[in-house]
This record gives sequence, C-alpha cells and structure tokens, in this order.
Amino acid sequence: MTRIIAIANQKGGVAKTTTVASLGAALVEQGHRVLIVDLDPQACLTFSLGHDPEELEFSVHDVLLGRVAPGLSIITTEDGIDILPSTIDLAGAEAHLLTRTGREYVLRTALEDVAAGYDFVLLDCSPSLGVLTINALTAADEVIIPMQCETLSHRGVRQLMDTIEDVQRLCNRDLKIRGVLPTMFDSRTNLAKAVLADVKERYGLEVLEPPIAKSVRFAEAPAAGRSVLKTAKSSRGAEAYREVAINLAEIEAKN
Amino acid sequence: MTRIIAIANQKGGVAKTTTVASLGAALVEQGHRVLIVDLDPQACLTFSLGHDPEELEFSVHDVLLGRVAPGLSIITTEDGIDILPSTIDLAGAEAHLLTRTGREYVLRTALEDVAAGYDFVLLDCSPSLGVLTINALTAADEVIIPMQCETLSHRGVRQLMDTIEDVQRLCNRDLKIRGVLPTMFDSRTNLAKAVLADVKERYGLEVLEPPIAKSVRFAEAPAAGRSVLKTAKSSRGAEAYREVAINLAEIEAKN
Ligand SMILES: Nc1ncnc2c1ncn2[C@@H]1O[C@H](COP(=O)(O)OP(=O)(O)OP(=O)(O)O)[C@@H](O)[C@H]1O
Ligand SMILES: Nc1ncnc2c1ncn2[C@@H]1O[C@H](COP(=O)(O)OP(=O)(O)OP(=O)(O)O)[C@@H](O)[C@H]1O
Ligand SMILES: [Mg+2]
Ligand SMILES: [Mg+2]
Repeated sequence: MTRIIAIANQKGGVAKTTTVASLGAALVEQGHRVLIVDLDPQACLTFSLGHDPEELEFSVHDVLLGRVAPGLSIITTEDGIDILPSTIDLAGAEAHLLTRTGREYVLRTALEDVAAGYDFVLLDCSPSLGVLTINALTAADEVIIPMQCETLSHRGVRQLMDTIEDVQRLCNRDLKIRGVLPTMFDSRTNLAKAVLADVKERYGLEVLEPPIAKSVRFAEAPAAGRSVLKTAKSSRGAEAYREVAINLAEIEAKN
Repeated sequence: MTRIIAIANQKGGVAKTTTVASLGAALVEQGHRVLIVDLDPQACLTFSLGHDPEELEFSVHDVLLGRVAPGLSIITTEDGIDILPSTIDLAGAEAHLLTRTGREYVLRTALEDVAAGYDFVLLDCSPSLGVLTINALTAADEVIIPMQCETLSHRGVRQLMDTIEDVQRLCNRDLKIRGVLPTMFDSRTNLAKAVLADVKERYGLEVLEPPIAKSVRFAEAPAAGRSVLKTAKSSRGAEAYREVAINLAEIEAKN
C-alpha cells in the first residue's frame, strides 16, 4: 500500500529538501522502494542527489503539463532512491497551471501511473503555498511539517494549517497530518523547546521523533551529491533520520 | 540622495529578513532615515519588528494595486525604522499583477512618492523570483545578496544573476549589484570559506564585510518584536551588522 507523503512548510530553509533526501535514503536502506518528487523550480533536491538539472531531458514540469509520461522522467540516484527531478522550467508551471481547470490534481493524476511501484513517495515542496504545493497536498495521503522551532517558523504554521484545511475540505478529504519534524534543533536553548511545546499544544499536532539536531555534516552532503546517510554514515544526524524513518514506516498518520 | 536597496536571494532561510531588520536598525542608529518594505506575503519582517499583520488596515498589497497611497500605509516601529508592511493579501498580488501591463514597475512608481523622505529604502524579498521580487529589482538602485555559503545557496546564485541581468537589460539599466553578504557564517569550517571564495571568483562579486557569524541571539529578536541590535545590543551579531551598515553608507555600488 503506497504511502504518498508531502514534506511542506512555506518558510524558507527549514530543511524540507534535506528531510526528503535523508528520509528517502533511510527508507531505502531499510528495504523500502522509494520515489521522491522535486517540486521546487530551484531543483535543490535534484542537485543534492547528484543530478545537474540543466542536463536533464525531462522533468516533473513536462509530466505535470502532460507532455511526457512520468515513467519516462523518473531517474535513479546513487543513494538508491528514484527521483522525478525538477528543472528551472518548473518556474513556468505556476503560470501555465493557473488558468487550467482541475489544476490542483495534475500531480495526483500523474502519480497514479507510477505510485504502485513504490512503498513511499515523498514530495519536496518549495517555500510557498502556490499551485505546486497545493498539488502536493492534493496528491498526498499524509503531510510532514519540518520546523526550525524558532519564532519565525512558528508564525508560518497557522497559515500552513489553514491551507491544509482548505485542501482537506475542497480537494483531498483523506489528507492527514503526520506531524511536525523538529529540524536544525538546538536542544541547548529554551527557545526551541518552548516553540515546539507551543506548536504541539496550540495546533494539536504530533511531533515526530527524534528531533534532528543541528550538525555541520549536513552541509557537506549536497556537495558530494549524496545523502548525509552516505557522506556521514554514523553521524548523529544520519542516525536521527534513520530512527524517524523507522517510526514513520511503523505508524501511519491518525488524523 | 535616497538609496533603494533590494535584499534578494530566492533560496529560503538565508537571513534576508534578518538582514533588512538589522541593517535598517543599524542605519537608524547611525543617524539615517530608513524605510523598509516587506515584500513577502508571509510578512516575517512585519512580524519581526512588532506588528501583527492580521491587525493591519493597509499593507504594501493595497499600495501595489494602487488602492492606497504609500504614505497612508507606512507605519513606525520601536526600532525607529519606518515600514511598509505586508499581510497575507500579498499572496494574491502575483495573480493580480500577472496580467497587468507594466507590472514590473508598480513598486518603483509607488516608492517615487515617498522615497525622498528617506536616506535608505531596504526591500525584503520572498524566497522566489516571481513578480514581487522582479518589482524589487526594478525599483532598486542596488541589490545585496545574503548568502549562507553552503552548497545549496551557492547553486542559486547563477539563477539570481541571470534574473538580475534580465532586469538590467529590460527594466532597470541602473541596477547595480552591491555584493554578497555572508550570513550565518561558520568560520570554523572550510566549506563556508570555499563556497564564498568560489562565488567571488566565479561571478566577480564583491563581498560585504564583515560576515555575519552564526549566533543564537538572532532567534530571540523576532520573539521580542525588536531587531537584534536592541535585544542583544553588544553581541557579535549586532556589532557585525553595525559595521556592514557603516561600510554600506560610505560606499555606493560600483557595478
Ligand atoms: N540538521 C541540520 N543541521 C545543519 N544544517 C542543516 C540541517 N538540515 C539542513 N541543513 C542545511 O540547511 C540549509 C537549508 O536546508 P534545506 O535546503 O533542506 O531547507 P529547505 O526548507 O528545503 O529550503 P527551501 O525553503 O529553500 O526549499 C541547507 O544548506 C542544508 O544543508
Ligand atoms: N546569523 C544568524 N545566526 C543564527 N540564526 C540566524 C542568523 N541570521 C538569521 N537567523 C535565523 O535564521 C532563520 C532564517 O532567517 P530569515 O527568516 O531572516 O531568512 P530569510 O532568508 O528571510 O527566509 P525566507 O527565505 O523564508 O524569507 C530565522 O529564524 C532567523 O532568526
Ligand atoms: Mg528545499
Ligand atoms: Mg524572509
């Protein structure tokens, strides 16, 4: 039973891309078949796992516009994760899709052809609540919210929850919130713990465990075109994502 | 002679908002009159300096659509910086402006009425290269690129440079790149220094000094609704931004 999971947060730089790459790699290590979809025109996920977006023939943009079958656009990565990559063309998607009827469903429709071949499909969203992110939320069974646990990321949660509720009401009744994943977590300060506790209470959200601590090892991984699970195999960051993956695979979202 | 400076980088979470708030506060401390403009529908800058976007009557969105005069929308902050604030309505601006002729010039036109009352106007961009960021680049005399000096932020520079060149060619011949500001700088690792040296060489960009080091003091400031120059007056982060402001005020961009 394939689980499609959107990794979303409109705040910039909260480790959405790092979470998709690392969780994807961990799930593959644990024996699952994983597809990741890069929904950011900046194509950071595509680049992080060793592909040059400018060298790609097809991308998720072609798939969303119905020009190419998804199966033809999916490529492999050295980490063993399949990827539906992005290129800068995707920046045009917002405009192209803006006036199309049923524009929220194009990703869901495209994934129907290929999802069955995977145990997990992870969707990497850009820092916005535009049509591509709405597509991710409409296509997904569950959503995980990576959060930096600082004041400015706290502020975005309300708006993201409103958007998720809109999608649940209008496009995807079955969408469940799997929970918040604390990222770049600084357990020394009180601020991070306070923000996390407040979000949990205020929005009734689950918190995935363990939190991902700040670590300089993460910055090295994209430079090598591999996930941190390969560039820093036994680091705390890699181990934390492995544990999150185990918990994720065991428990589906309840609400 | 008013200097209008866009703070732009489509990569998320590289301290654009923190830079506008901190530089703005430093320039005010140093005796300049400063206006900051929040061009992000997430309104983090507005919130960081003590305003609740949901309580505001007018915002930059009304100004861009020509409904309200800029002078009526500008409000003050405890840091002494004037702000043209944002609200979530701004998310609609991309769509509203998409089909309008001369849509790249609406901010420039709006600022013409008020810029003369200030020495500096700083424009806080969202993590995208959409119509609002194009407006900022079209309205600006100079652009500063805050950069996290990690692989993924390095990757975005090419695309940003292409966009700046397009704007220079088509909408704003006089736009100059003031330079890159290294933010959240980890001087202990070789990666940050290597990325910075590479960007400097590859794109011929100036690097503003000093770099802004990583510091936990920055996360506290938005929680208090004040800039870090007030919440951590003599911290290294506050001092670094003061120095950048002094250098900025002395030297205009050369190219
Ligand atoms: N646990 C961590 N510790 C330290 N650095 C991290 C950690 N997780 C991610 N990073 C680094 O932080 C930066 C931002 O991460 P990332 O690009 O994954 O965020 P994002 O939410 O996808 O950003 P965007 O909003 O631009 O898509 C990257 O350079 C990444 O390598
Ligand atoms: N020098 C620093 N050291 C540590 N934390 C910092 C520093 N500068 C900014 N931060 C924190 O990093 C986070 C991201 O900063 P900020 O919101 O200013 O980035 P941004 O580029 O404006 O993000 P976005 O792309 O979402 O607009 C904030 O929580 C901020 O407080
Ligand atoms: Mg990303
Ligand atoms: Mg910002």
